[in-house]
Amino acid sequence: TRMMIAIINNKGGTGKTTTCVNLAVGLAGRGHRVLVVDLDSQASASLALGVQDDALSPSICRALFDGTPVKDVIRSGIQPGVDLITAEMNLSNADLLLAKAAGRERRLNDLLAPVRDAYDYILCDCASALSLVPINALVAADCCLACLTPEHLAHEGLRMLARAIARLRINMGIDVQWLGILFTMVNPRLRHSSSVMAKVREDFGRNVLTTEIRRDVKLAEAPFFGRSIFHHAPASKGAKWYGNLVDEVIERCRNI
Amino acid sequence: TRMMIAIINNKGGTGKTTTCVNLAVGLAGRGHRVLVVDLDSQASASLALGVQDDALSPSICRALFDGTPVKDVIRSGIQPGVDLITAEMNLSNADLLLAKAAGRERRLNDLLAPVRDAYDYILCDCASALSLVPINALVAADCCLACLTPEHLAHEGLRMLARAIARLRINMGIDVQWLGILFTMVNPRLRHSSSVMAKVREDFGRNVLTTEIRRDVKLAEAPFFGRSIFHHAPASKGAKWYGNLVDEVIERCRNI
Ligand SMILES: Nc1ncnc2c1ncn2[C@@H]1O[C@H](COP(=O)(O)OP(=O)(O)OP(=O)(O)O)[C@@H](O)[C@H]1O
Ligand SMILES: Nc1ncnc2c1ncn2[C@@H]1O[C@H](COP(=O)(O)OP(=O)(O)OP(=O)(O)O)[C@@H](O)[C@H]1O
Ligand SMILES: [Mg+2]
Ligand SMILES: [Mg+2]
Repeated sequence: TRMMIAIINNKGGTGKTTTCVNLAVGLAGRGHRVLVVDLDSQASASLALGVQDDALSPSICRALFDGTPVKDVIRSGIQPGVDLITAEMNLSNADLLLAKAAGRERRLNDLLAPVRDAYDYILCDCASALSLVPINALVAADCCLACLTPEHLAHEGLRMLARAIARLRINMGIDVQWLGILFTMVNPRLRHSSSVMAKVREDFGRNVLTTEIRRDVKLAEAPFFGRSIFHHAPASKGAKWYGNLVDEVIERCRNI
Repeated sequence: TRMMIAIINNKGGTGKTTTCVNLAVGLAGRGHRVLVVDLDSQASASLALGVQDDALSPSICRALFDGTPVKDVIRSGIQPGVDLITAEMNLSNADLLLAKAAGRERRLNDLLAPVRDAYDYILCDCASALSLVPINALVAADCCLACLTPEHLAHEGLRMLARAIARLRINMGIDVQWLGILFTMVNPRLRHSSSVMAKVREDFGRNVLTTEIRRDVKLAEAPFFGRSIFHHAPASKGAKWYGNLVDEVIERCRNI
């Protein structure tokens, strides 16, 4: 399989970065070659993978804005089997800096083209928005994984997201598929989370992953150590659930 | 006191809307006249205050984009003592729609000028970004309240936010003060939250509020019922903490 996955949700704080980091390390742990592309100006994925906050440059910005070839900004082996292109603050100016550029929604796609075959999985950690950079990720990606915390309005937010993606498919002629919808930070004691999840399952059918990631404080601790959950707390529930995610993602990617 | 408060953080999911809704209802419960201005295209504050998702129009968009006077979009008594200007999806186009408008950062300020004296507190619920609409909120507001979840990188994110506000003060000649920094969704079992909070307190001194809002599932449930915590679960810890916040905000606003 060779698959580029955009990890998305326009709602903030829904476990996208946590999923990106742990899925990447988990896939590499199964022997796959993985590239993480950090597309959030906050650089949370880069920092969670152990990069120091004064070492984020050179980042994806050099390639997107200055024309540096992408291979010159790839950092090899940030974790075993995981390469990384970092993000940095300047990425938040993308909409302005690329406003006049021709083919500005295809920039990332064109940049990554020469290196795509070097990886089994390319994971893009997106910011919580539907601006030019996340659009670039959806144009470049083969499939998208939406991270959803089953709280009030999560279902409505997902439907808006799905509609926005459908419009993009038409406007940009892209063919990004659903890898699926992943429930994250599930709190079983939140009375309504099961009814939110049931409504989403009813609406999106088999696009909803079987794996559910529940709250586990270990998942919130791991970034402090610049480690994945598999390294930080291999015996934890969080590690078990993200292990299940790795299996399910591998399986689903075979059938996309 | 007469105070307009922008509730901010460029990081997503840090309890801004939960704080806006509960602070608004809490202040009204002390006899103050309160206006909530929903400035997030996701309209979470409007929905959490009981507005149906097919009844979000007319919203702040009519005033910002179409020149409708703001008094025509104010909904009175959405909760006792609380008026509301809703948001809607179209607000996410603000940067594009107002790109060429003169004085585009002062639009909200100018719109709210005629109604400012009718309220003791005006609370603006901002999206997690530093784009044109949140900038409008900071230009219009007397003070800002940053909501911070003490997780990895929260301190770094806050320093970036503080620098961005400092630049705005210089560039826009505004004088927005710190109401303060509020710790939200504090999870005492997260090993590092106390060290993150200690670093923030050391850095920001008395700008950090004494009140801490910890995790309480009741706070996540209340939006499902379109109610504040004071109505949904008046005996809960969440209600007690937000009650403390109301007291502390009233006190601090006297001294700004
Ligand atoms: N299953 C979980 N259990 C406990 N904490 C979690 C879990 N998943 C994520 N977190 C924590 O919740 C916070 C938000 O998660 P994360 O940063 O992954 O979300 P995000 O969607 O990438 O946010 P943003 O929209 O800001 O990019 C982080 O502090 C993270 O460590
Ligand atoms: N103290 C708390 N305890 C438990 N759940 C909370 C608490 N505060 C907020 N929540 C829940 O966490 C989620 C995120 O909170 P909220 O929507 O207030 O954040 P936000 O900063 O406004 O997010 P956004 O960046 O998307 O606007 C919501 O489901 C909310 O109900
Ligand atoms: Mg993230
Ligand atoms: Mg909000």
